[in-house]
Amino acid sequence: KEKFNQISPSEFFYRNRDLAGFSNPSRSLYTAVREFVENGLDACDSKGILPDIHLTIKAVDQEKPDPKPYILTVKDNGPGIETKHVPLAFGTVLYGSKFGLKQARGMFGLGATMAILYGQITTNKPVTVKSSTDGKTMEIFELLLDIQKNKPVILKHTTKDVSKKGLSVSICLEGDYSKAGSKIRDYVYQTSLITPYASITFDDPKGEKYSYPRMINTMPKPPTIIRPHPYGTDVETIRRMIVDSQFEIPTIDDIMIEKVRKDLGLSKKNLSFTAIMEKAKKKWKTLSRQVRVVIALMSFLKMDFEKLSKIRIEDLDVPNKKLFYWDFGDSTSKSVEMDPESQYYKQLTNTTQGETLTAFLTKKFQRVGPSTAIKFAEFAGFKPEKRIGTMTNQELAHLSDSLQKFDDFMGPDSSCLAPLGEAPLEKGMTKFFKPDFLTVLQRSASAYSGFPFIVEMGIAYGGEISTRGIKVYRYANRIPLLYDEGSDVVMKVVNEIDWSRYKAKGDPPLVIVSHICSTRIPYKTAGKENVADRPEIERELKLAIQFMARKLSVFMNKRGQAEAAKKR
Amino acid sequence: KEKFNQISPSEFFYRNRDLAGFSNPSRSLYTAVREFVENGLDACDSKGILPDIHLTIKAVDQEKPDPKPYILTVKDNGPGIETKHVPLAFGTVLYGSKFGLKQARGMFGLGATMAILYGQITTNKPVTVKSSTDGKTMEIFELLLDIQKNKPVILKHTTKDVSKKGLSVSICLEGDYSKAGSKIRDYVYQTSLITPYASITFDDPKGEKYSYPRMINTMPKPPTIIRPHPYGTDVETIRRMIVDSQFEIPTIDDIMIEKVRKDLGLSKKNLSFTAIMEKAKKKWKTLSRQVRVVIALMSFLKMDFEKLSKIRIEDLDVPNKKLFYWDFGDSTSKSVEMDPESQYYKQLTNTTQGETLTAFLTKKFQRVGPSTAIKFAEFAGFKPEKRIGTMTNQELAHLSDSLQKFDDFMGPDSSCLAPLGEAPLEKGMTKFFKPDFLTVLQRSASAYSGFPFIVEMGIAYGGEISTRGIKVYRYANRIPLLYDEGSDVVMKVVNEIDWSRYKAKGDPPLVIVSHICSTRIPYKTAGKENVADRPEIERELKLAIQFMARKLSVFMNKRGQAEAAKKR
Ligand SMILES: Nc1ncnc2c1ncn2[C@@H]1O[C@H](COP(=O)(O)OP(=O)(O)OP(=O)(O)O)[C@@H](O)[C@H]1O
Ligand SMILES: Nc1ncnc2c1ncn2[C@@H]1O[C@H](COP(=O)(O)OP(=O)(O)OP(=O)(O)O)[C@@H](O)[C@H]1O
Ligand SMILES: [Mg+2]
Ligand SMILES: [Mg+2]
Repeated sequence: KEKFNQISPSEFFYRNRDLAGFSNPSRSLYTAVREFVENGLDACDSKGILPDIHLTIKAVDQEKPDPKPYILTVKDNGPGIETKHVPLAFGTVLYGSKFGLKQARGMFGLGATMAILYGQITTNKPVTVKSSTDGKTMEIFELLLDIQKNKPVILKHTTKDVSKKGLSVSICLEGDYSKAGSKIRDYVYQTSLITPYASITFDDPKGEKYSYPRMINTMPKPPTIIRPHPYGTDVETIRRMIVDSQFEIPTIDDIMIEKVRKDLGLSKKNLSFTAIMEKAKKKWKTLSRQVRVVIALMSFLKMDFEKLSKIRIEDLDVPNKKLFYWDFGDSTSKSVEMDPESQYYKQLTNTTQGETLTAFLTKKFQRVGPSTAIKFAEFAGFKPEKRIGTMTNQELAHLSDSLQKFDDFMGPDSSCLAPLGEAPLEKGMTKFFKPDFLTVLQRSASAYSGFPFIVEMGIAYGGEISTRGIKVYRYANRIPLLYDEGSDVVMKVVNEIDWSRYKAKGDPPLVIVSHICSTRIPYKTAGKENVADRPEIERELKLAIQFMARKLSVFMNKRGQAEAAKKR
Repeated sequence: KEKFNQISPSEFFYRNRDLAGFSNPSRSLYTAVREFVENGLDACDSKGILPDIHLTIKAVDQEKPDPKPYILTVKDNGPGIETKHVPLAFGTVLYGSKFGLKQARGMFGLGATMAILYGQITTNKPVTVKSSTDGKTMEIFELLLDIQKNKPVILKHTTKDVSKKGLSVSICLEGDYSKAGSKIRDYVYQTSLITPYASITFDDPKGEKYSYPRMINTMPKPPTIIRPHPYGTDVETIRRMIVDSQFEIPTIDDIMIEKVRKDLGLSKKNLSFTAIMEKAKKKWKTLSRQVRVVIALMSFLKMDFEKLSKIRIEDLDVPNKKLFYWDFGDSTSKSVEMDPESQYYKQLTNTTQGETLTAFLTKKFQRVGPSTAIKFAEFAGFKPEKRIGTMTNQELAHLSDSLQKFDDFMGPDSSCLAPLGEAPLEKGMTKFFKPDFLTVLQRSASAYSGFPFIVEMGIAYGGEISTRGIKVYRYANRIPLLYDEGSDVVMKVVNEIDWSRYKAKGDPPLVIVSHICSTRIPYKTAGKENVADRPEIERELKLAIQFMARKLSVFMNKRGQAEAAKKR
């Protein structure tokens, strides 16, 4: 007989830590550094604080050969974490604050906990977290993970007086700095390039100090949470939006009746049914949805508060215009007919059947105006006033499919994104590569599966570029991606270009920098090292590269002509 | 204030389905095929049934252009799934039967549920599962997933009479056969190569039928579950083994006393303390551990059953040789001294402090004999008789570290593995490539992180090989890996070889087939497409390739000499 088991998500990632980038001591040391540094930068970004990140890696015993235990500490000047959330944030997998639709480096609720898990299973030491949210008191936690149950075990919790806000996390883990060192230094350097407003210091195990002071003193505008873009939104997301906008019929008990009295300003008077309806009409604009529904029900029952407290609503059959209730006085079920012409019937229809398709589209998605909503309804073959709560499963699938195929939605609102910008990218690439030729491009915002994204890229040629053959620097949400380029969408696009068409064949001294920003980067691995080839992203990258490659080709032609002229 | 949330594992994989290989319609169709075919093969393998797998992909509307909905059905003649497990197996993520230490294609408890999830969010249609475990009755389920709660929703459950065992699963999903078709056909073909005892048929959307009958009629020996190999076992695994081998002091209530009486054959007699001890000594070998512990406690309390039922054990302080109990008669706490020379003291020590280090090693790991255990204890600097339950955290970390560094463990027991074998691999490669040169090699079993693995490879050159440049066919646990070769450990090793040293530079007509079998393949992605560069695996691959490349070099030299002779 087969024995079945359910495992917790921390148990899953413990068994399969290669999925999260913890496959060997060298890679694990690198990934742990990344996870903590990215958390510090995210925290500062979200609160508009110019980040100061301090990274320290020290060997426990400098004399031993690699791989061996290291103490890794990352300290930031961010907002810290509230005391009640610290153990869960670091001790539970799939727990975090970055699940909303907003650009951030983190997205899984996994990274910090994985680094701590790896430290614990290789050295059996707890993590030390120090957090101050008010700049006066620091909470110090020593935690272990209960990997099977996915919860933290608090070994120690003390406090201390401090003078600054921020968070520091320190783990002991088995690493290999001899192999990971150059990748870690590259990571820190490339991070400072794409985050010119952050200051980063790195004390390495050999006693070397690397320092990357800020290059600019202005923060990018912090991204804001936005509604999804309609393009590519799948059925599950639509279904949840509908459930969100639908509404339960409230229970009409004494508490509810009291609330309705109070909101109508009728606290102690027991007005007649007609008087109540008059008052409700006057105050309609100020009434909450719950109260409006109760008024609507009362309008069909034709009862005042006294009578209302003696019945209980049993069933509301809106399509058949019947309202069933239990009369406590007569101990029997009764029903009333509802007049479909009444405005109160419309109120109940909205409540149980959801809003119209066009209202749903304009309220739930970003940048869908009334005329676009109507145009879309026609395209999809729905009546614009169709109630979203009455859609069959078939109709929902068709709605999602039409959202993918409709061409006329406005491009996404990019206030949820924080790209670097063409000028800073150009400035950074000029400073870094000192090339003979440089072009940069930021494409306008696009979307995949409802997620807005922006592609920005640069191509540099010649000058002080020392590498031969195309070298690609990949970034996603301001994170440098240094591993697994072989299965990344950017490399796929770069390799599919016929570079000889642009006069750059052979092994040209060519550098390509690519940055993808999105409310959700479609990583292929939980270690965030390579991006999946979503068709919309692939297309944007291709268009960007082709545009810039044509400019390169013009430059190469001119240069070729100049050299030919010289020879003559 | 930051808002924190916990998400379920199905919610995690819904949001991040790129991690599981569901990034676009073409890739998703491929991955869904894989997940179901691999489940069918695993099920047949585990029960020694020669597999018959039937794969059908039909477009819902043949006229529409890709991407569009397809119905994907996979049917097998395996053991089926018990009725009570069907909804959870397919409707819950991280639920499965393959978490034990045994070679299998599946390992995450994720694949089938992900394919069903992808179908549901793209077409809103439920999955239909038909399962018969007895060859008489078939259970038919229609399921939807509650993605936020990670549980199934049973829409329909009916039964039907049948005449064969097996399982069939059918989903409707948005796919792109125009892009995925050739990859799917490659997958089926390559699967039949590595699984010559399986018969696979494939009916494609264009009406084409592909059939791969079995080439041999003998099943490989089904792999068995084994104990972990000591090499590379981490602290968390050791800790769990210790907890497993440690034992709670049983509660001594009337039920327990009755059990002890019964096992001693003293059911109704109330013997004296001395008589009970005599009887226990005689029957010691047949007594269970629980009963032995109770006898040991009684030996120190010097009580018969009558007196024993009037006390309750409060605490057992083995190192300080004290036993504390509550006397109901006197309503007071009392204690007795335990004689450390008594054999019963030893029994209690084993129970609370675990066994000795050497006993632990020989019982918990595979292939560690008593002399190896003692040698290891010396190497690690522990007394061989040290009680495993008394190790400090520091000592546990040191134990794990020593398990990684000790060279003298025997290689792993490979009965948990099911490699193809050199002869079948050679036969398959000859048939497939008809090369001028062919060499195959199966390395002996090795281990990483406690998991045994075997590498088997083959190199073929010339003859009817039509590709130019090194073409690598990668397999892991009899699964063909067709994507993401750029970040796979096999490609990393192949690319680090200087092929010109072996006279195979330029674009030689060279094919390399690689198969890694393990109780746990360290995949980099939950889509199981590429293998992480664990150092032990990388080393085995490198040694295998170098060994075979030298043979290739001899062949190339001879051929070079033969051609030179011809010219002269
Ligand atoms: N330095 C920090 N300052 C403030 N909050 C932090 C810091 N580090 C972690 N956190 C909080 O802890 C949570 C969990 O962090 P963790 O790295 O595990 O997940 P994440 O960053 O949300 O996602 P990902 O797994 O993609 O990194 C974060 O969501 C964040 O709220
Ligand atoms: N065709 C089948 N016949 C018998 N049992 C099956 C079949 N398909 C699935 N199962 C059972 O359902 C469980 C869940 O399958 P699922 O594919 O989700 O996970 P898995 O195969 O265990 O791991 P993985 O995610 O790596 O594929 C399996 O562990 C197996 O017990
Ligand atoms: Mg993080
Ligand atoms: Mg499976």
